[in-house]
Amino acid sequence: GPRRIALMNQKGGVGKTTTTVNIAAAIAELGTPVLLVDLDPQAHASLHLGVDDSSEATSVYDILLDPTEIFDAPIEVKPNLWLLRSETDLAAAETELSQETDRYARLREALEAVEDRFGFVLLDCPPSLGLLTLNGLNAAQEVLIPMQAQFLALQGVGKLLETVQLVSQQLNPDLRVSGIVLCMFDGQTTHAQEVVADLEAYLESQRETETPWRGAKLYQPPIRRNIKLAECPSFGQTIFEYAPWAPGAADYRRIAEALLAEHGGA
Amino acid sequence: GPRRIALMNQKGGVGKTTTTVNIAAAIAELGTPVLLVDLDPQAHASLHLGVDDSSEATSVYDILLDPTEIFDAPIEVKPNLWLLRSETDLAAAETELSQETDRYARLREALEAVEDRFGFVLLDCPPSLGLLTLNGLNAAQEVLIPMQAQFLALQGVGKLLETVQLVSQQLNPDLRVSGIVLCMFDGQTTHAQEVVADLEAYLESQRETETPWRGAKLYQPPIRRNIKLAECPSFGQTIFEYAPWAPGAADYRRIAEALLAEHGGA
Ligand SMILES: Nc1ncnc2c1ncn2[C@@H]1O[C@H](COP(=O)(O)OP(=O)(O)OP(=O)(O)O)[C@@H](O)[C@H]1O
Ligand SMILES: Nc1ncnc2c1ncn2[C@@H]1O[C@H](COP(=O)(O)OP(=O)(O)OP(=O)(O)O)[C@@H](O)[C@H]1O
Ligand SMILES: [Mg+2]
Ligand SMILES: [Mg+2]
Repeated sequence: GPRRIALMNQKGGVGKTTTTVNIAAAIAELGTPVLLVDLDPQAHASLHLGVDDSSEATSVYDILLDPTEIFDAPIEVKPNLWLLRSETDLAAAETELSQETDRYARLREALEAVEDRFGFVLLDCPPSLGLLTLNGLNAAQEVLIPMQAQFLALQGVGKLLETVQLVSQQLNPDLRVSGIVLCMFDGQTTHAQEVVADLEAYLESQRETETPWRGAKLYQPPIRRNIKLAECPSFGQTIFEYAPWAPGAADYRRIAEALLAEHGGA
Repeated sequence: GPRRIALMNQKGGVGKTTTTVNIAAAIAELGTPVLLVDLDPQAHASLHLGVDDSSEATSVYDILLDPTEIFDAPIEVKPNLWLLRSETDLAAAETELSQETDRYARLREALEAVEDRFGFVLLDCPPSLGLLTLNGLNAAQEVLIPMQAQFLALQGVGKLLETVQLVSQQLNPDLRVSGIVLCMFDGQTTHAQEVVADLEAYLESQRETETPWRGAKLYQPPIRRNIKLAECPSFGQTIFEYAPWAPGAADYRRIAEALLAEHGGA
């Protein structure tokens, strides 16, 4: 089956969507079919790829209510790049499913029925640790954590890993944290370098543990801040269509290559 | 009574906390007592001011469960700068209060009992439109929207204003949107300039309406990206303590002066 990777971080605006879209696009460009699952009611990944609420395609919301609707849900938005879109109504899912005993397993159930069409499934999670992110973590085998090399960003990592631990203990024992992708990186500052050093020391200290993040690494290179990455969503384009020679394109291409070079995941 | 201003934006990582802390600090430095209410379970404003979960002080969580606990809750963290701290347990409030008929009014009720001690009350909202933000909007008379001059940021503004409209219709008819504070601004790029032009055109188009944002403006100056603003939280300091000559300090001081120059709010 495909590698199934949840991109999560409960902190907002750290680069989850930008990272999911552009890693997916880079892998698709290299010829491997990729499914991007947009799990955020804000639907920014869908918007980024030119798909909004007016789309007729079955959405993640429909899938959570009825997993059997999955079969014609993915839409091919770019060559080899398929999207299971989100929509604003997805915000209602948490309340609507709150009494269902299988509410954390519905996405996994749906994806199992179609995943063999793809080499990668990338799940863009919302900035929270609620039902949608938990469905994403339960449907994945790996976790990538996009984050910024800043003090306040470090504060949230403990809670994030606690959630991964809970999911691996109670729902999904195969779940592993593959690593961290540093976004909007400003390597010039000592602040960023100190945060990187803190992260590397922490990951090193966890190597001999039994935790899901014992194999986690800092992916190289960090993604530099590059305005082109913020501009291309307004044209419904990935960075590779909009500015293929920009630093943002080079950085995400190298992260995608680092992922592809791994054998079967962390 | 004081000016009560909610700083809100459901999009994460846009600069709400940085803006609330540093505007509060600037006003406090000028001699006006300010109360900063940290409404985010992430408690980044509290952390920024050196107060974490180990603090014994009454928190916003305690206040939502029992508004009469407000009287000794605010702590003076810097001269004239008072904090009603958050804590991680605040994440439970939404569930715990979900059946209470007055659950959107508890913060307002508590603050009314102490607000005359202050010239300003600034409320730092979490990145969501749930119970905590709704308490913040109901307890305020004004809304400031920190946001980034980027395409994906524009997408969320409609939903944000819809929420303000709902609160003003159903809970708090005095609520007005005073305006927008642009954060992490990179004025060099045409992208940012286009977003600013879009925002100005939109605000202009709303002048003759009956909406709560008919008087909203773009505050000047935009806050430039400045690494010092991201560094000072790790020392429990405001920008004025950490780097008083930095561009970030100058920009937030000017925003505070713009606010102080207004008479009794929007
Ligand atoms: N390397 C970068 N350089 C410049 N801008 C970037 C970069 N990465 C992301 N951005 C911009 O920063 C903003 C936040 O990024 P993004 O939407 O990917 O974060 P997110 O974690 O998915 O946010 P949310 O928590 O709201 O889902 C967007 O406007 C995006 O275009
Ligand atoms: N002008 C700026 N220049 C550089 N860094 C900034 C600036 N403003 C904010 N930051 C940094 O960006 C990150 C996000 O800012 P902040 O925490 O204020 O956003 P927020 O909207 O409160 O986030 P959340 O939605 O999580 O509450 C923080 O690490 C902060 O230090
Ligand atoms: Mg996102
Ligand atoms: Mg904040």
